[in-house]
Amino acid sequence: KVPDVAIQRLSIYLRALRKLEENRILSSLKLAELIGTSDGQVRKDLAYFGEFGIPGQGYQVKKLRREITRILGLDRTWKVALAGVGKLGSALLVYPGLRESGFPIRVLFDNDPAKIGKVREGLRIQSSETIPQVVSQEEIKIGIITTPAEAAQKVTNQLIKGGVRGILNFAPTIIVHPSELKLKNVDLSTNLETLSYFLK
Amino acid sequence: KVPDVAIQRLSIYLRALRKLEENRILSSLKLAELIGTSDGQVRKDLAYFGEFGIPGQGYQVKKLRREITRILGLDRTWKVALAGVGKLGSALLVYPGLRESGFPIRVLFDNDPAKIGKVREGLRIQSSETIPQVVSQEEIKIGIITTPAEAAQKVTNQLIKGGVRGILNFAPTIIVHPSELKLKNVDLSTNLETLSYFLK
Ligand SMILES: NC(=O)c1ccc[n+]([C@@H]2O[C@H](COP(=O)([O-])OP(=O)(O)OC[C@H]3O[C@@H](n4cnc5c(N)ncnc54)[C@H](O)[C@@H]3O)[C@@H](O)[C@H]2O)c1
Ligand SMILES: NC(=O)c1ccc[n+]([C@@H]2O[C@H](COP(=O)([O-])OP(=O)(O)OC[C@H]3O[C@@H](n4cnc5c(N)ncnc54)[C@H](O)[C@@H]3O)[C@@H](O)[C@H]2O)c1
Repeated sequence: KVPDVAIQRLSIYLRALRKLEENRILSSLKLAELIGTSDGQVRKDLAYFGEFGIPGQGYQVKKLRREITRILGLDRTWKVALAGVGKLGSALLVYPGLRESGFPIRVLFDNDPAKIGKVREGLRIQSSETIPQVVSQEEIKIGIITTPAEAAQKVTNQLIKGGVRGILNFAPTIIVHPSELKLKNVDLSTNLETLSYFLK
Repeated sequence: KVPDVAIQRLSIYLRALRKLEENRILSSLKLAELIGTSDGQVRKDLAYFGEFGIPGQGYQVKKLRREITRILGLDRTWKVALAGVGKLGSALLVYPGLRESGFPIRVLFDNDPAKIGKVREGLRIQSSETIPQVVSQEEIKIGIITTPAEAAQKVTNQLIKGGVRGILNFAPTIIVHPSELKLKNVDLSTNLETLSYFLK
């Protein structure tokens, strides 16, 4: 089983490779320098996924980029559903980085009657009661949760019911979910508390 | 050396403990159930930091809460500097969760002349050229970076010069830093690309 951190590093390698000249041949040492890790770590990470370089020479940038794009499933677009169109949800909605990396937000949900029916960035906010039907019709596989913590579990269950298989959760709470669902938590407090642990 | 993930779990245990009755005695199994992990994982995590429970009985909630608060350095307030008062920075600025968990934002920096001097949430936006002096005067040890990617390295260097020792970086870029600085990246694209890896 590949550790999550190796998959995350793959995404960082890809970002570095995208800035380089396509036809260049790159050594694992050079790639390691670009992202601030070691030569051995690069080779170990890539070895999880197959044989890529020409032994003794290195990797062709274009080829390695194509391979990592395929491995990360980025050779297609993943439509995203966002639940909770509040301050954080609205910042994510207008963030160009999502669409640019192939994760365009395509459906919006909220449970505030004052917001349902309003249009934001060309999308009509729908009632979160309709999450299962709408995500299933739109064949959406990824959800982002930016609701208050107490609503996150219910919204997760609704997304799963509609066929969503991956969730990025910003609400600071533990979500119970079946193992088939891949859940990533982005937890501001936990990140800050890890910092204070080291600084104390 | 304690793995980062164990420290992050400690912060999640603390959040669960805060919701419980203080004088309760809790078994590691019960604590594990609350956060969706295993009994063995709870004991292994806590063992990194010392002896806490009464063997055969469990942990007293009040005592364990106090211990974890001390271990994470949360028995004090950590003033935070925020650089880049744009869409994401502004959402973080009004987010009550930061102040509530003991990380109040106390200084704001930006390099946009139209923003410098403006007041947001009672704080005057200062020029990012003054970062080293201001964070040093205010004895700020934690910085949050919500600038564009191309400004993040420069801002990091300015924060380090002012004595900041921990940084939470939201800009999607690799930051080169001395090992004494503790840096946590919150990278939306990497999180989403980890999801697409599993869903493909
Ligand atoms: N704002 C930040 O900077 C920030 C930072 C870190 C984490 N968070 C977390 O992100 C979440 C959102 O924060 P915010 O500041 O945007 O809050 P907010 O109150 O501005 O927005 C929350 C939105 O969720 C909606 N909502 C509530 N229940 C819902 C449901 N069942 N289905 C769909 N929508 C529902 C609300 O109507 C509202 O529009 C919170 O859990 C918060 O702890 C926020
Ligand atoms: N908006 C989001 O939802 C989101 C999500 C994930 C990541 N990010 C990342 O967070 C960062 C901020 O995104 P945003 O959407 O808020 O962008 P934004 O353009 O709205 O805000 C950026 C702010 O940084 C300021 N700035 C530029 N150079 C600076 C410097 N040297 N010192 C201090 N301030 C400086 C700008 O004047 C502006 O106010 C970006 O790196 C972005 O990739 C944003």
